[in-house]
Amino acid sequence: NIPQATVRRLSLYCRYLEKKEVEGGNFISSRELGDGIGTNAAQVRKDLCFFDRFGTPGRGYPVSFLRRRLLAILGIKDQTWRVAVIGAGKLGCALVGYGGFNRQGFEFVALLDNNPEKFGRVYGALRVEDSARLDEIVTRRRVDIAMLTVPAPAAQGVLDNLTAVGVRAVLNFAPANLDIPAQVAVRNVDLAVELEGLSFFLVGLRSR
Amino acid sequence: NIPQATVRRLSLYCRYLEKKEVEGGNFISSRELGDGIGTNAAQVRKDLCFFDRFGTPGRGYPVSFLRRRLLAILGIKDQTWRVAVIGAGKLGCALVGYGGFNRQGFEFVALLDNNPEKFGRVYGALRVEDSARLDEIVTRRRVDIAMLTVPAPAAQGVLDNLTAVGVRAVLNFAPANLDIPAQVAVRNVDLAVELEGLSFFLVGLRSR
Ligand SMILES: NC(=O)c1ccc[n+]([C@@H]2O[C@H](COP(=O)([O-])OP(=O)(O)OC[C@H]3O[C@@H](n4cnc5c(N)ncnc54)[C@H](O)[C@@H]3O)[C@@H](O)[C@H]2O)c1
Ligand SMILES: NC(=O)c1ccc[n+]([C@@H]2O[C@H](COP(=O)([O-])OP(=O)(O)OC[C@H]3O[C@@H](n4cnc5c(N)ncnc54)[C@H](O)[C@@H]3O)[C@@H](O)[C@H]2O)c1
Repeated sequence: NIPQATVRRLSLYCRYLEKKEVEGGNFISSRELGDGIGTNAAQVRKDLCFFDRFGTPGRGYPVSFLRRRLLAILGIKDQTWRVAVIGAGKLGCALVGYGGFNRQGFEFVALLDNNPEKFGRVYGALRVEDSARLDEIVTRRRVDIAMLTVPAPAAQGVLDNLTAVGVRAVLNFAPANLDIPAQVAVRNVDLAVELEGLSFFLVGLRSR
Repeated sequence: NIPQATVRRLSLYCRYLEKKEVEGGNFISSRELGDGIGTNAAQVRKDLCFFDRFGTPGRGYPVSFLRRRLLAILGIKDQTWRVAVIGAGKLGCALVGYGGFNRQGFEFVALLDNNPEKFGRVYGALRVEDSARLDEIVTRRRVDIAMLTVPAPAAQGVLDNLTAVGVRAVLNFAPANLDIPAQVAVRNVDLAVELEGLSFFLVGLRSR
């Protein structure tokens, strides 16, 4: 079983390797890769050992080869995942408009809401549709992943509907403790964690 | 110099310890704390060693005491940070409406935009104001942190304005490679990383 934190670091290694590739780098040491994402050489070696022996002692890791292998491990090399957003509010509509998802192989195929006033509105390439049609839309458009951008009280009900129609992976933004069925992965986003990295920095600045 | 990844884990430890406190736990082992956030016992000990010797061998860490110390280290124990959001679009307005920030000690004090059509609109407790008044607003309201939710081409210009008026910590959502002045911390958010954790899970599900 691979720790979630390791998987997250694979994403960060990919981004750093992409930068390195653009700069024309051929090999990279575990020390540089570790420093590049805010961890250390030992953690890099430990993470990569879960998957394969990628480097050559003394030379380091081949940049392009490693990046392609990590993209494949993350499931985003030459593969597209179909994403439905449930909750066409401010956050949901901002997410469908963000180009960063497409670049990594995530394509939005549905934007659903339960408020009839929103039906038919267009955001990016999507038109808001009725979440009552979830079952038919998930099946017909082969949805792989759902994003939950509904108010907290609605989140559990929506999650139950999604797992009932076969969706196995959910990115949850609603601040609710969800009951997660077996065989389903739910990742909770809490952007306050990002701000705490900044308050930590400011405390350090003040005490100097 | 503390790695960013360690600081991020402190936030996750705090959230897990909070849950444990609610359940009535008095002590916790580094193994349980590690498992709880998707890492391991050795990483927990290594992270906490940067700050102090918190545990007692054989008994583990005192839950409430450790949580309070970590909140203080993160700068969010009995302390409020004043946040300005630049870019009153879909994302910016969704962020000011999210209660999770307040709970952790981050208070929104300004919501700025450069589009006159938006001035005066109310979101949560804030009224959209003209970003041309950034200098006066940052000073008068003692802004500590700024969130950048403007389109990518505008991000560098806004960052330069912010650092010129003394803001030292920025949470950036715009997909732009920013030139960051010394003594300023910029954290970039890329929600695609969260989706990649889910594609990794789905690849695993398919290969079983
Ligand atoms: N995790 C974070 O860091 C973070 C940041 C910002 C917002 N949020 C959260 O994201 C969620 C959305 O925020 P927002 O600002 O977009 O809110 P919003 O009110 O603008 O949008 C919510 C939308 O969900 C729809 N909805 C409600 N119940 C539904 C249901 N059962 N099925 C389908 N659609 C339903 C509403 O009609 C509305 O359009 C909230 O839970 C908020 O707390 C989280
Ligand atoms: N990092 C992520 O995961 C993620 C997710 C979603 C969106 N985004 C990004 O967040 C940003 C905002 O997205 P959105 O959907 O809210 O866009 P939006 O177009 O709805 O909002 C942008 C707002 O910025 C304002 N603005 C433009 N230039 C400005 C300037 N110089 N000073 C002040 N205000 C200015 C506009 O008037 C508008 O109100 C975009 O860069 C988008 O790519 C990132």
